[in-house]
Amino acid sequence: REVFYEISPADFFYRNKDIAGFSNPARAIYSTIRELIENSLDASELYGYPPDIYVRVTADSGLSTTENINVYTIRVGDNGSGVPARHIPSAFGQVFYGSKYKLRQSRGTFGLGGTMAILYGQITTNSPVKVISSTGDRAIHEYELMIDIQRNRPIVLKHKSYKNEDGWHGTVIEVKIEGDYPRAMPKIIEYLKQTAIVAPYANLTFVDPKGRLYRFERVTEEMPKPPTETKPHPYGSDVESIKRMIAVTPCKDMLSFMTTHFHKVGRITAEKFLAFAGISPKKRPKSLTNNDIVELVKAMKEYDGFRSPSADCLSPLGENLLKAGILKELNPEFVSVRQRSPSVYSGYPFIVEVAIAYGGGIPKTGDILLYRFANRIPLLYDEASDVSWKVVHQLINWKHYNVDVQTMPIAVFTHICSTKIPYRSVGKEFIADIPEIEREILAGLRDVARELSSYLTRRRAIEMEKKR
Amino acid sequence: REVFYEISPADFFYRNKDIAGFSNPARAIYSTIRELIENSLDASELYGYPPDIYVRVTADSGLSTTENINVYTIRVGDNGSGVPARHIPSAFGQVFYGSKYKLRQSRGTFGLGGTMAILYGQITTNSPVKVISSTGDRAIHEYELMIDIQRNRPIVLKHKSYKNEDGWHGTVIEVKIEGDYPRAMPKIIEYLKQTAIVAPYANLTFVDPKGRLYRFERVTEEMPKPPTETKPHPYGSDVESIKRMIAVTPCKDMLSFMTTHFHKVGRITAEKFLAFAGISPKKRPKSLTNNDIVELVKAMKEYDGFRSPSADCLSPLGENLLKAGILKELNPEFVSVRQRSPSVYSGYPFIVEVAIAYGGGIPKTGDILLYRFANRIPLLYDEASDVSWKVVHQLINWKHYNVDVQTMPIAVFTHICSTKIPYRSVGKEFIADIPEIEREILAGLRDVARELSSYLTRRRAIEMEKKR
Ligand SMILES: Nc1ncnc2c1ncn2[C@@H]1O[C@H](COP(=O)(O)OP(=O)(O)OP(=O)(O)O)[C@@H](O)[C@H]1O
Ligand SMILES: Nc1ncnc2c1ncn2[C@@H]1O[C@H](COP(=O)(O)OP(=O)(O)OP(=O)(O)O)[C@@H](O)[C@H]1O
Ligand SMILES: [Mg+2]
Ligand SMILES: [Mg+2]
Repeated sequence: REVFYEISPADFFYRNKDIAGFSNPARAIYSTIRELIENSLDASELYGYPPDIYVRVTADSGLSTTENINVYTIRVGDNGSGVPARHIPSAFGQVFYGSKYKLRQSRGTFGLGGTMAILYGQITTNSPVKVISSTGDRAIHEYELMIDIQRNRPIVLKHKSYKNEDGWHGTVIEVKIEGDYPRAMPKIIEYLKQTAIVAPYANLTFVDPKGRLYRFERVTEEMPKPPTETKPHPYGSDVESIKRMIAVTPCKDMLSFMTTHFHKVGRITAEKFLAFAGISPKKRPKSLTNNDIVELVKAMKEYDGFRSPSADCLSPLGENLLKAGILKELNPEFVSVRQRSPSVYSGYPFIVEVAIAYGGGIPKTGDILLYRFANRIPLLYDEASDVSWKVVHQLINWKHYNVDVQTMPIAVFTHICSTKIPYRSVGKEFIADIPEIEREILAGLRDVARELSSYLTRRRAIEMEKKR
Repeated sequence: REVFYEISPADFFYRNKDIAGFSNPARAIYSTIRELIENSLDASELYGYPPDIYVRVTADSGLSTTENINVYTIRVGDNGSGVPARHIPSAFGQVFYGSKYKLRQSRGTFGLGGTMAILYGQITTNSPVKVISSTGDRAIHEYELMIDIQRNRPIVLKHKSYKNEDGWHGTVIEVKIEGDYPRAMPKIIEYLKQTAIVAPYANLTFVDPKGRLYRFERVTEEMPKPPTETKPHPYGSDVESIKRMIAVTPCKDMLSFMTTHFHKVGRITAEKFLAFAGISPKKRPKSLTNNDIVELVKAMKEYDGFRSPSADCLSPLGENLLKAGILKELNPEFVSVRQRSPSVYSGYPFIVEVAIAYGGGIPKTGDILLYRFANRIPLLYDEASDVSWKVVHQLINWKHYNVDVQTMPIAVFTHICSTKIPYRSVGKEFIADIPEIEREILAGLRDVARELSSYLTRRRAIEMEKKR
């Protein structure tokens, strides 16, 4: 007879680490570093602190099983918001625990990444993670933690607190993992370079196992406006989300329910919508039956009178920043950037920003060099499964723009920011080809391709002139 | 200040349904049908019952929000093992609950698929799922369930039991979901056709919303030998798995610990290994310190005296079955199949089976038609991210085999069976390019490509002859 088990979320990702992006020692050290850096960047940006992030990788000698696969200590420190002491054990020692389960643009979204790095370290080296953090209040807390994987609970091995003399705020994480640094190095350095492109207000310091220092200095103190939390939009609703709103609502009638819980639904819109849905504005939300809720959700999807979600809550790169970052890192002969006006999919607002660059420091690779970003995270793997790749390779006819993909040095950049990025995997490496997003990337790339086309035409004319 | 939450696994997949393969109504109806069919096939094969599986999709009228997107009732019935009554609510109403968390080849592996279909149905239609099941004992149980998503617990709305007059065993699931059947139809029919290729001992009956009957009759009563559970292999061990073994072991000394808990480790191998690892065979397992465990795991990875895992526990298709299935479904002019001898990755045994087919009923598409299977599941999406696609398009030089990919009608088949398939996503659509697996697919395809090459050469020679 079959035996039935339940397993915890930590156990699930322990058994399926490839699904979380920890498939082998090289990929694991890359994923560990990126997950921790993304946590640090979120923690600084959300509070408007220009980020100072320090990453150090040291090889533990005497423990290598082969030449490259070795135990590495990875230490990441930031000057971000810090983690309140009572949340530190669960934030790092429990899967599906975090502060990013809200409708706000941030790199983190699953409540899994940092914990996964710690889990991977634990199962490969059996070492606890050290977390030092303060929110700037009177104490700095230092924890030594492990994860009870079968119960998905943190195990606190040590907890000390110190007086915070200077009002320091930030977090330092130190984890030991089995990794393959030499193999992962090109991707790690590339990740840092690309992060510097889209976060030029950040100081990134990286010290590798040989003691070499890589420094990406900030080129501006000016921080982008922090993203803000937004309310859900009616188009993104389903039966479960409405039920949850009703369960917690203080509203006594459907009219205030609509104007209170939803984004950009004012009194007039609410009255018109409720009339369309055949629901009395005076009806008490908690009196809706299950059938009423199904009808309400259907009406929300069909009613075309709702205003589009505003993208004011988003924090795009901006054309200047993107252009400056590309010029600084790649030094091209030509670059054109375009920020599309805000759009929406399934009730989530999003903004697409694209750029195309030609010549100068861009290498000739026989194909278009594609740089992809989502909520300011560089995506370095699985490009062939990403919506941007599909647009660049299947939907744009480059010949139409006088671009010979095989002989010209061309780089394309796409950045999507949203309150919800439709990642296709928890490893956050590629994005689903949602029709609205695909349309925006295509339209944006056509614009900048047209500019490149004019530039190439002028350039050829000038060269013709010179020859005479 | 940041607010911290924990969310349940059901809540996680509710918020991230694209990650589970339920990204839009067309994909959702496909995923629902495949997850339920895979559950039914597992339930029959594990007990050696020739599967009789019945799938019916009906459109609920009057509830459509657009032309195609509609509420559909999906009913899947099988003659499998059934689910014991006390486990029915959790098996279907709880994420990460199931009977497949063991080292045995099966389609199911995550404890998520069936529950995800039910969750998706609930959030789009607010309808409960109906489950009727019996293990062949005296009672047939009928449940009406919903999922408490925030707590990841089943909600039993109704439970009746009937006398099981005929000793029936099997399961019937009826779920209502919002789907887009017309758009999904080609993939659904293709999925059924490909399932018939690799499970020719199964009767599959499908009735579509228009009442059309698709019937895939079994062509043999002969069932493949059921896969068996195997013990873990030392090469697949890590600190966590060793700790769990030690926690539950009845063994009083390390010698019996090694021979009891591991696959193919006999007394002599155990003694030699323990000597290599510097651990006394008499040492009590429960007396090992954390450091001892780390050293033990390292020694297990380094010791080369362990016998390779046996693949006796696996249940491959077999060359005859694969050939027969291809001939029946595609009627090619030429087909060559090859079953590679067993191999292993990370301690998991696996067998690769490949085939190449040419001409006859195979359409000319300007490219190689790639059919991918894993543990007898057809994989229909994301082929460009799959290890088989990489081998077919990047690692094999087809010209070398006289194959002109653009003008010849060629189909390639790959099947991998293992106690653990390295899926890259919980949607089970593509497989990681694990080096050992990549090597086996490449070697297998080279073999069959060579046979096709000889065939094409002979064929051309014959045509030359005829011209004279
Ligand atoms: N360096 C840091 N500074 C401040 N808070 C942090 C830091 N690192 C982690 N946290 C907190 O711990 C929580 C859990 O982090 P974790 O990386 O596991 O998940 P996440 O960032 O929420 O989502 P994701 O899985 O997408 O990364 C975060 O939500 C955040 O509140
Ligand atoms: N038709 C069925 N007959 C017998 N048992 C079933 C059937 N459907 C589901 N089950 C039981 O319910 C459990 C949970 O099913 P579910 O599809 O959610 O997960 P799974 O099949 O274990 O893994 P996966 O997520 O990979 O499909 C199964 O492990 C199995 O024990
Ligand atoms: Mg994170
Ligand atoms: Mg299943």
